[in-house]
Amino acid sequence: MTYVVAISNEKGGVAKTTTALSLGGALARLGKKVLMIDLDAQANLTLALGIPPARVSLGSNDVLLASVALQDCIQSSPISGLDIVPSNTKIELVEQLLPVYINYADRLKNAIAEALPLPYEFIILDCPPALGAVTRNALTAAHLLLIPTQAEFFSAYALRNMMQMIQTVRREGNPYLSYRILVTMFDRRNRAHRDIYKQLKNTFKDGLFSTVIEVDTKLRESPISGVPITHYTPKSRGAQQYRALAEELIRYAQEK
Amino acid sequence: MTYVVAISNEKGGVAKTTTALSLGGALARLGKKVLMIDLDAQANLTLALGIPPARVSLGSNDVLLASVALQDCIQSSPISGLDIVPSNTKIELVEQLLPVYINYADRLKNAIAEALPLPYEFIILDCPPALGAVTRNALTAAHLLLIPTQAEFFSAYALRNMMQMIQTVRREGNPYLSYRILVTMFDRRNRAHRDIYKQLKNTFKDGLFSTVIEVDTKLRESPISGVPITHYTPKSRGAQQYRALAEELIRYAQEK
Ligand SMILES: Nc1ncnc2c1ncn2[C@@H]1O[C@H](COP(=O)(O)OP(=O)(O)OP(=O)(O)O)[C@@H](O)[C@H]1O
Ligand SMILES: Nc1ncnc2c1ncn2[C@@H]1O[C@H](COP(=O)(O)OP(=O)(O)OP(=O)(O)O)[C@@H](O)[C@H]1O
Ligand SMILES: [Mg+2]
Ligand SMILES: [Mg+2]
Repeated sequence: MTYVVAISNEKGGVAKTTTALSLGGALARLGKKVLMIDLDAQANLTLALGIPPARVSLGSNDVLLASVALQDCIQSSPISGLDIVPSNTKIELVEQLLPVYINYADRLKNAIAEALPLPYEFIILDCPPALGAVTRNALTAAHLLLIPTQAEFFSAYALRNMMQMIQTVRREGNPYLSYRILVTMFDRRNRAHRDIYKQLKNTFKDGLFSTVIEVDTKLRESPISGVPITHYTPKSRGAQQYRALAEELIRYAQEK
Repeated sequence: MTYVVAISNEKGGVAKTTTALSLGGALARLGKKVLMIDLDAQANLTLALGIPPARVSLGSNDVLLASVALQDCIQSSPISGLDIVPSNTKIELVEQLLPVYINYADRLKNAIAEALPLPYEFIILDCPPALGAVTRNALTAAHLLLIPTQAEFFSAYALRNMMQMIQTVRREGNPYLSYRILVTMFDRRNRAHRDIYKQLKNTFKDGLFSTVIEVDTKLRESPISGVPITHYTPKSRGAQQYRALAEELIRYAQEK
């Protein structure tokens, strides 16, 4: 069984890519085989695994737009157990061109279904900071939507649009989509962070992962070396917290 | 003369909205009349001025898509000297529908030109974290592109796409577009921040504002009260740094 996790939030800069990279690394360290799919024109996940986006020939936009088979776009990464379908910056066109296809929201889901069986226990989708056609594809293809959120005003507000998008996707193509919110870049010393975190727990209850990711400057540094934090500084707080998240995700996926 | 400043960066969470809000507030405190235009579906700038996005009737997408006159979409804000054209979440549709118009990139530029003369010395455009049709409109309408950037790996990398976008816009509709990079959320104690800031100065030289905005938790709090930092805590470091930025911008606009 391949479990698909979409990492998405319309709010920018909430650690979507950092979570995809770190969670992928942590799952690989726990012996899981993982496929990452970079759906963002910024190609940050591709870059963070040491792959120059300008040199990508077949990427995720070829799967979405040109119906290239998913298997043909998979590259290995420097991390054992971790493969990637990279992004190339042409994906900006995808936002404009995808909606001309009938049932355009199903293209990624169908591409994954046609590629099965795949040797991966997890597929992780890194999304752009928008709720457009590409993110819609990711949510339609996913079992779980993981929503990274900062404990800050604009980020908390963004959850309204995300909840609406989940309702739309459940109605129109993926009735079993579930979600979990992950609080990221948390600073225990900051009163506003503590207050908003309490509000999120009150509002969303079990909709929150119990793991919280705190601020750790090592998480900023690991992409520069082209590796996840779990392979950069395995004993750091960031690596330990993302390992705890990976274990929580594995338990969650098994229950479903 | 109305000077138009677009605040844009494909990278998410680099303080585009915080800069629009704070710079607008600082210019108003210096006696300038300012119009803010919220071009982001997240409607964070609208929200930060205390206007509930769900209650917006005429917004920026009506200017872009339905050719409603700009003047008809202007609302006053709680801050004297600061008006706003709010955003409503329908702007997601704008990304998909705008490209069907001929010369779609000129629609905002033409809407502003048709509304002149306007009683504003500055117009500030807050953009979504993407380089799509809406951002293209903002850059075509602007005299200056202000690029907020964190001194971090992914943010610095995003500048490549921004530079390419500037070249495209200069070729196709706005030959005099200039740009200035603003380093935001800077933490002097962080070695990676200091290193990347040095690299940005070496690469971009005069392309950087001399003002740097440091981390200040008051900047996270002011939007909750619906006011810019200059009206929330005028003596805070954030308010002082954005006031210095406003003075630098006024000097820059006068030279041009
Ligand atoms: N826990 C953390 N501690 C410190 N820095 C972090 C942490 N998580 C992420 N960062 C940094 O914050 C910035 C934003 O993170 P990231 O780019 O992963 O967010 P994103 O949601 O993917 O952004 P975008 O919306 O542009 O796709 C990056 O520079 C990253 O290195
Ligand atoms: N100098 C600063 N010090 C501390 N926090 C800051 C600072 N500038 C911005 N922030 C906070 O960082 C977060 C990101 O800022 P903001 O939302 O303005 O970025 P943005 O680029 O507009 O994001 P998006 O890409 O989603 O539009 C917000 O929670 C904001 O309050
Ligand atoms: Mg990202
Ligand atoms: Mg913003």
